[in-house]
Amino acid sequence: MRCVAVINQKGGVGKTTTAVNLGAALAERGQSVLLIDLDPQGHLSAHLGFDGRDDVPGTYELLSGAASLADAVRPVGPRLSAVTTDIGLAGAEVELAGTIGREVILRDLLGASTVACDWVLIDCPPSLGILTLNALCAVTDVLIPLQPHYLAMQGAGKLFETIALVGRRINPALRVTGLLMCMYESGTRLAAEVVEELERFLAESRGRDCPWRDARIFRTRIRRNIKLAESPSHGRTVFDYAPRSHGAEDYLALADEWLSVTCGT
Amino acid sequence: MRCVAVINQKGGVGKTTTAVNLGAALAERGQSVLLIDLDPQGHLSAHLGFDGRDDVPGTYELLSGAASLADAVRPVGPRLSAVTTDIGLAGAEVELAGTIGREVILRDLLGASTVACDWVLIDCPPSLGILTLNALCAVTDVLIPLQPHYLAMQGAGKLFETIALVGRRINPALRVTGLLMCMYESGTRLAAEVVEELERFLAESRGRDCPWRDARIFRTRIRRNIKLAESPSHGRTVFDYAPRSHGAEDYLALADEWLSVTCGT
Ligand SMILES: Nc1ncnc2c1ncn2[C@@H]1O[C@H](COP(=O)(O)OP(=O)(O)OP(=O)(O)O)[C@@H](O)[C@H]1O
Ligand SMILES: Nc1ncnc2c1ncn2[C@@H]1O[C@H](COP(=O)(O)OP(=O)(O)OP(=O)(O)O)[C@@H](O)[C@H]1O
Ligand SMILES: [Mg+2]
Ligand SMILES: [Mg+2]
Repeated sequence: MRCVAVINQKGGVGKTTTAVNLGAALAERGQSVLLIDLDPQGHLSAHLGFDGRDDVPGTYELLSGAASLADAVRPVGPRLSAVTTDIGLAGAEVELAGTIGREVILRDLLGASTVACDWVLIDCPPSLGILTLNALCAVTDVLIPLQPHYLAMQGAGKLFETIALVGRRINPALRVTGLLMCMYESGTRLAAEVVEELERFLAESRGRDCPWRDARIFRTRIRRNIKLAESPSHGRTVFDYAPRSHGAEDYLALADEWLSVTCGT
Repeated sequence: MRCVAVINQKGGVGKTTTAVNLGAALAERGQSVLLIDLDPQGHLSAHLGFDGRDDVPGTYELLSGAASLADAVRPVGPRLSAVTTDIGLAGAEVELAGTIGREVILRDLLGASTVACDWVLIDCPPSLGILTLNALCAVTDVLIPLQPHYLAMQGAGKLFETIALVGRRINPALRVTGLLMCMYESGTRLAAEVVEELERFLAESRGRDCPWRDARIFRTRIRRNIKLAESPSHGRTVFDYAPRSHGAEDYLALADEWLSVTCGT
């Protein structure tokens, strides 16, 4: 069971869309995948059609110890399952604030769990608070979705700083696997400039002692595609909603690139 | 001096782009406008080319009482000025948490100020925390930028609930002036569905005792336009960077609609 945090504190850059559809694409490729909604907005849950009105325990119950991982896992599709949530998870940020070892609650729950799967993908909230820190302490791989826009790049420094601190103080196994360009509009000067700046940053870090020394910008770019924005309103992944769309194509290509990049590491 | 909060807790929906370019468009129309960056991300400041490395006091100094509004205002263009900020503003959320009357600090500062202008536009962070509450307590008008996407609509209920609570408990003059469609891609079914759902919600609220009883969806829609995403990387408004673009056209049309809707109210 290998755990991945999908993280970027900038809002609206494609974290949830990536967690859902990369997860579904990995399942298409025969991997077994568990998605965890760690965002109090509950967008991953809403994307999959769960409205939080039933009695199945979710991420809040998991973190507060009221339910085990096995109790909270619910089926989504072939080889794909999820732990869902609603706005009540916002309470966990407050309740965990004073807890000893508050950042490693999720790590210990995943470590003790008997649930068997190949990948756990964690959709993080748009902040660097306690919930996101729990994800960074629990995983070995970090996937950073990025929108190739100037304002979206402003917070990148703070994100890498936070990852470095978690890597140094709590989770030395933490590695940034890659940066994913989302809502990519090829041919725009802006996208080319952003990619160039990132390539320069990563090149300078090669071989240095930091969690992103082996990180890459994925060759696969997720093009802007309205089907990716429509599929959540039908409670389905892009593979169920529009299997022949660019969106489905790009996330399947990403799954293939992800598997080739991560196997053997 | 009439104050407007540009607010939506969903990230990346066009708040900063709207505050900067509606502000600039109102200035083009002869109004005097002060922009206030109330987001610790400091994106409004970055959009205008301020990197926070000089000694001019900003929003943090304003809220902590270390500087008056007049000290913090810096010129941007003809009839356009700004109070800028950087990540240090995140400290204000923490410091204000235990302060008596923490939500009305900005209201009292704006009320006591001698700065003269027609409009103050406040760019809010993507959350409903203390900084956003300060904006809602300080203004009479609320402008809600929206991306016409399913996931972006999920949090609308919580936003209206927060506005209603501030209206009832602290600021009875609070009114939602309008909802603005940003990054609008006409012809998509999704956009039409979202607009329909919002029209229904607003129609049900007509005449009821709530801050959005007279709210409208602006006829002006801000089309997706790469020039709006490029202009921040040049530190300029869209009017300085690409005055003949759709982006400039749409925000000028919005300024005209804003002035016709608000004059006389
Ligand atoms: N490639 C794409 N093409 C078109 N629309 C997209 C694409 N990726 C995401 N979207 C849409 O853009 C919006 C933002 O994406 P998403 O919600 O996945 O971002 P996020 O980073 O998870 O946001 P938040 O920070 O609020 O959690 C959503 O409405 C989504 O449907
Ligand atoms: N109409 C538009 N067309 C194209 N790009 C746009 C448009 N409006 C905004 N953008 C771009 O989309 C991204 C999000 O916009 P913006 O930063 O204004 O949203 P925000 O709501 O202020 O985000 P945050 O919640 O992080 O403060 C930015 O990179 C911006 O340049
Ligand atoms: Mg999300
Ligand atoms: Mg903003």
